[in-house]
Amino acid sequence: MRIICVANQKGGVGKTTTAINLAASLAAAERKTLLVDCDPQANATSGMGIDGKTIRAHLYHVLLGREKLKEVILPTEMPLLSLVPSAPSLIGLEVEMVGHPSRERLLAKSLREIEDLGFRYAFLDCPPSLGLLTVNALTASHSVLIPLQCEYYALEGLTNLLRTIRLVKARLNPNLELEGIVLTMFDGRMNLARQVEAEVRGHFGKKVFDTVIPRNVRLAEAPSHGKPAILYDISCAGSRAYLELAWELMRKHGDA
Amino acid sequence: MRIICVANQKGGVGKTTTAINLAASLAAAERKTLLVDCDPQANATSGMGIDGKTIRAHLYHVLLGREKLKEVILPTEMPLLSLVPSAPSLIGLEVEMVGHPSRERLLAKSLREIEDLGFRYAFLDCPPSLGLLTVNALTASHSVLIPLQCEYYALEGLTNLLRTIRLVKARLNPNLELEGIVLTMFDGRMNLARQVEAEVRGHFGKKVFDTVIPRNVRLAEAPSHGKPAILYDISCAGSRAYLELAWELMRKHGDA
Ligand SMILES: Nc1ncnc2c1ncn2[C@@H]1O[C@H](COP(=O)(O)OP(=O)(O)OP(=O)(O)O)[C@@H](O)[C@H]1O
Ligand SMILES: Nc1ncnc2c1ncn2[C@@H]1O[C@H](COP(=O)(O)OP(=O)(O)OP(=O)(O)O)[C@@H](O)[C@H]1O
Ligand SMILES: [Mg+2]
Ligand SMILES: [Mg+2]
Repeated sequence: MRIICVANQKGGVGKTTTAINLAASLAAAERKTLLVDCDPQANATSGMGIDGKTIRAHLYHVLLGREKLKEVILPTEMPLLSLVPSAPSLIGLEVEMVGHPSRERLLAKSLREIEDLGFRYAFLDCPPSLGLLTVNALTASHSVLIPLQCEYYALEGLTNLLRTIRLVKARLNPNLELEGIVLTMFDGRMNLARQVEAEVRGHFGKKVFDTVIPRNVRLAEAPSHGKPAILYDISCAGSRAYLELAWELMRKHGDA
Repeated sequence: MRIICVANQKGGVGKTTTAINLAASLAAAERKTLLVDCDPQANATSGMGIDGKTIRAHLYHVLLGREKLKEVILPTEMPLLSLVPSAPSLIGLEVEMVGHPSRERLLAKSLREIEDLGFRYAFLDCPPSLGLLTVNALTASHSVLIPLQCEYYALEGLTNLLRTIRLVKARLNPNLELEGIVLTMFDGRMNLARQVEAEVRGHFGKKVFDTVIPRNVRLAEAPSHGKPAILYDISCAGSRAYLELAWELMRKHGDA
């Protein structure tokens, strides 16, 4: 199972949209995939049509050691896509785990227990911060996928994010690599977007995925129907881009 | 001094853009205004053209009790607008203050010390979370201004935010009121935006500002020049909307 963390502390850059739609695209390509919602906002949970009030147990209970990860995995509308839900109570983890000796490794330990369930890929959707939840996700992952909105504040935040990734790699997870940077909400008519793209490709070269996710309102409409975009509208530019990104990712790992 | 907290745990909804441009618009209308950056991302600091490397001390040092708030206030390009900067080290506050008896009231205590400096308004720009920094800001404020992007996840998060505001009001700050909800990044051509606007105005009525902030690329370009939009391009739709919002806010408080 390749575990990929979708992270960026800058808010609203398309982390959840990328985690849901990339996971769904891989499931559509017959790869068994797990989506783990590591954000107390629980957007990946509601974006997949799961009603928070119906959930018995979620990631918070797993990280506190009260539930096994296997027990909280939910099916979704797509046969090859499963979800580990979250809920607002997950906010409490940071303070409750102060002083706990392996507070950063809780998620890594839980994910090891499900290695035998046959998932090819797992995506961890992170909250917009560099706190304990994101550190847990980075510590549990083989690689980090960074959605990057082509705007000033998002670009500025990249330095902090890369520094945090280096720290986690040095102290907690020596295997952690950069899966790549995905340009999101891209509108080629805007100078700002084209300037940021040129700067990022100039600086990070091959580390930036060829596939660019365009700004496409269908991607913003899909979560209100509780579906990934490829189930809501497979022909829209947003869905096509995520399907393309999934193939690019699989080719990279010799899985295409 | 009226202290207004700009908060929403949903990421990327326009908190920083609203805090900067509303504060700048009030300063342009001759009201002495303070902008406090409560986010470790320090976007309000860089968005005002301040280089993080040149800052001697910032909000983190104030909240730890090592510096007086008065000592870290910086001037900006606008004579009536001052800034309290922040920096990534602010992330450490949550863990360092565990167990501290008045960990939620640190900012309120510091702001009381500058009541005599003649600021008419102070705006607190919050990070995208409901952790200790946002709770400090809510506890220190007279009211909360909620920037709301007209999309599904942002609308969904409103319930959690309002619950947190009620909790802070009940336990930490009985004076806390809702200043209002500001619709941001609004694109009237999109059904989704119009549906969310109708739902929010239907549910919150007069609590929603009449002024709507349109999606306008000049607002996204201004921070790369280190200026509020009204200094970068006063005639653009974004600047005009924030100037209008400033007047609406002043009229509401009998200050126009
Ligand atoms: N390519 C796109 N085109 C148009 N809208 C998009 C696109 N990607 C995401 N969105 C919308 O933009 C908003 C922000 O995206 P999303 O919530 O996925 O970002 P995030 O990084 O997960 O946010 P947070 O930091 O709060 O977790 C959402 O309303 C989403 O539906
Ligand atoms: N009305 C607007 N039109 C176009 N772009 C905007 C508008 N408001 C904000 N932006 C841009 O959208 C992005 C998100 O806005 P901003 O950073 O202000 O949100 P935020 O809520 O402060 O984010 P965070 O949750 O990370 O603190 C920024 O790149 C900003 O320049
Ligand atoms: Mg998200
Ligand atoms: Mg911000």
